[in-house]
Amino acid sequence: MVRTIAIANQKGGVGKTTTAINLGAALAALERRVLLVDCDAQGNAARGLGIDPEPPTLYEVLIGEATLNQAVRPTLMACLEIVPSSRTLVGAEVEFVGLDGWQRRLRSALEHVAGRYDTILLDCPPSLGHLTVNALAAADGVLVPLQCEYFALEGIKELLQTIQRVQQNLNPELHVTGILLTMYDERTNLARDVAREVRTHFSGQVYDTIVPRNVRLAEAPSHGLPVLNYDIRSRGAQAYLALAREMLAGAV
Amino acid sequence: MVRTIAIANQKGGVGKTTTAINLGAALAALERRVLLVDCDAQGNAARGLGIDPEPPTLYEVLIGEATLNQAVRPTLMACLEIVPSSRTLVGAEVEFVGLDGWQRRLRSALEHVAGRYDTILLDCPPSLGHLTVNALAAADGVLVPLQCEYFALEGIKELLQTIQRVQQNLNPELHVTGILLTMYDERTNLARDVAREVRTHFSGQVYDTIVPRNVRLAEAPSHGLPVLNYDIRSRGAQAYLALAREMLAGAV
Ligand SMILES: Nc1ncnc2c1ncn2[C@@H]1O[C@H](COP(=O)(O)OP(=O)(O)OP(=O)(O)O)[C@@H](O)[C@H]1O
Ligand SMILES: Nc1ncnc2c1ncn2[C@@H]1O[C@H](COP(=O)(O)OP(=O)(O)OP(=O)(O)O)[C@@H](O)[C@H]1O
Ligand SMILES: [Mg+2]
Ligand SMILES: [Mg+2]
Repeated sequence: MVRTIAIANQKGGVGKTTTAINLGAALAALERRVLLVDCDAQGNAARGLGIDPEPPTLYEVLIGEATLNQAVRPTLMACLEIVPSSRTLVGAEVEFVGLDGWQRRLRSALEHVAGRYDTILLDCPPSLGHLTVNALAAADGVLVPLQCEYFALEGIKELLQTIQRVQQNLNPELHVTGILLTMYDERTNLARDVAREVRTHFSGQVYDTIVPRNVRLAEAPSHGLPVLNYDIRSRGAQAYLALAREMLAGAV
Repeated sequence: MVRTIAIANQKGGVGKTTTAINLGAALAALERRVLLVDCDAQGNAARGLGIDPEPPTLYEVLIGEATLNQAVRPTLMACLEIVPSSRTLVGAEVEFVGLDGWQRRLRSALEHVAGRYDTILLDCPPSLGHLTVNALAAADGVLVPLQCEYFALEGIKELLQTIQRVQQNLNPELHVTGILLTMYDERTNLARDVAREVRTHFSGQVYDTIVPRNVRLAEAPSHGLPVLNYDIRSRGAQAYLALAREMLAGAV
């Protein structure tokens, strides 16, 4: 039974793509078959794995010019495959709005390949627009990366409201699988204060695993590698392996 | 003669809002009359100054329900005023597309108040959608905050292409006032490598001032204060004062 997880937060730069790539690689290292779908026109998920976003990409799939199968690419890891995206995806936001059932286009496209994977990860753009709604409609759960800083914390309320709206109108199964604290710098009071506030407000919904601020995570994509392949001993790699194990062990 | 500067980069979390608030405050401290317009539905520019985004906000201005004058709010600093925004702004993206001249709505709204300010700063969302296009059509120049990391560097090409398209179709005066290196951590090779690459590729277009990674910049908005008011001696405050002086001294 495949589990589809959207990695979403409209706040920019909180570690969505870094989590999509490295959680995907960690699950693949633990022999789960993983598909990573880049739902962001920036195309950073594919770029971070050194994959050129030549068509067919997610854009061609959403407008019906290619099947999802045709857009799937292998990566350097046996159990990790990816559907890339590119700037053309911005066009889909405009083109398919208003078409009947546009919110479920991604969901129906994924149904054709569901049997081949244990986990499907959807990397969302920094917005609550149509592409994120498509991803939330297609997902079973939402993993919310949360940078331990003020603006990121303030934005959580609006994200949870959007998730609730999608639950009510499009996808009653949708739930938050967990909030992941990212870029945690234990030397600062700010990180400690925000982490404490999040665990109080959202008790029971925050992953035990915390991803520390670790420059290896920022260096790895420039080599086209997940951090596991770039520097397995780094705190960043260890954190995403721990997260993968926590997710496999728990109900999430 | 007012100068309107859009602070834009579709990459999320690179310091757009932090630059809008703190450059605005630094220019105000140097006795320039500054208007800060929040063009991002996240509403972080107002939030970082402790201002509640009650209507009328930018949304009411763009759909014609309020004048810009009615939406302008004072801040704690004499020479700094702000037009807040909120989640309703997402509605404007959908509502005014297709209306005649929708790309110039912000530009014509700003014309009514231009005489009262020396500088108008437009804080853009992490996207190249309609709100960013409105801001680029309204601006004389674009300041591009660039985090010294791989994904941010890769996204520059697409941003410059968008700026060129707006130049050709909507606003021939538009030019890049400069690229601002942000969150620079001199301890990492990554920051040094990216900074060197940017200065080579975009020689002559990069500000001398570099904004270091400085936790005071991340703490200040939780107190509703620009960093100048929160901790004037901090490296973050000194960097934005230096940037303000560099901008006033140069042609930019
Ligand atoms: N734990 C971490 N420690 C250090 N750097 C990190 C960490 N996580 C992510 N980064 C770096 O921070 C930047 C932002 O991360 P990333 O691009 O993954 O965020 P995002 O939420 O996907 O951004 P966007 O909103 O633009 O999609 C990137 O340069 C990334 O390499
Ligand atoms: N130089 C810096 N040093 C340390 N922290 C910083 C610095 N600049 C910004 N920050 C913090 O990093 C985070 C991202 O910055 P900010 O929100 O200003 O970026 P943005 O580009 O406006 O993001 P978005 O794409 O979501 O609009 C914020 O929590 C901010 O407080
Ligand atoms: Mg991303
Ligand atoms: Mg911002």
